[in-house]
Amino acid sequence: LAATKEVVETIIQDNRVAVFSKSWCSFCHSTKDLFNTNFPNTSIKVVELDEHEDGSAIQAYLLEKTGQRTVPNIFVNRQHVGGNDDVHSMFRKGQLAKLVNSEA
Amino acid sequence: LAATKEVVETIIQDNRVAVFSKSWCSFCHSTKDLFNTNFPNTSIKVVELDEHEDGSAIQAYLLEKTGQRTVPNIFVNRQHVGGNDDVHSMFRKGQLAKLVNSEA
Ligand SMILES: N[C@@H](CCC(=O)N[C@@H](CS)C(=O)NCC(=O)O)C(=O)O
Ligand SMILES: N[C@@H](CCC(=O)N[C@@H](CS)C(=O)NCC(=O)O)C(=O)O
Ligand code: FES
Repeated sequence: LAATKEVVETIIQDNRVAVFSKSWCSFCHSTKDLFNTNFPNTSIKVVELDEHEDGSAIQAYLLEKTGQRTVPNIFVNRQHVGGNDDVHSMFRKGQLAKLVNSEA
Repeated sequence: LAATKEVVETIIQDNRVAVFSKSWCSFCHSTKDLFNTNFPNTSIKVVELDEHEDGSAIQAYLLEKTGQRTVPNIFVNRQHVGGNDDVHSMFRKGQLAKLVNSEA
């Protein structure tokens, strides 16, 4: 669906951090907490797919785009980071800060 | 629903470890992994609520019984342990082994 693709691409382009999430998922909370705790001055765009009208269309498009069908699905500085484990691993290695703070 | 109560109570009574879970939930995987890795000789009964016909009735009964509405909902030796964070915390403190191995 062209509209869905446009919605998703706009979110990724316009936000330093974008997290496609589900509101009741603990792994998604963990990702959101990691950013809120460690990067409090960085605005993070969260899309709760279970609360979004086109949630499953968005999840299907993300699978097509990234090969990842799970949540959380995380983008930083327009790059696909992966899921909760990936973002925590990047954070521990100091790579997440580099990416969050790098030039647009 | 009396039948639901009976199903749940029987599972808790008849199994050293019972985990009420959802098949796609990473926190539930984490709980199952913890037991399979650290207590490989202990049989663990897993009930995937999303795959069970009466899944939401079971979840509602568990809320009534334990005050906990989330998954994973874990019982060891007929005692309510809690969720994923609780079981990991008990494990780190050495308390989980005590409970798993204690007299029925
Ligand atoms: N290793 C992945 C696990 C991701 C995962 O399994 N996510 C689950 C929820 S915790 C999922 O998306 N399940 C399918 C769904 O909810 O559509 C990560 O770190 O993010
Ligand atoms: N701190 C709790 C978190 C439990 C939790 O929030 N579970 C989520 C899934 S990860 C849940 O049950 N959400 C509502 C539902 O799926 O019915 C634990 O360690 O188990
Ligand atoms: S749904 Fe339980 S951790 Fe994601």
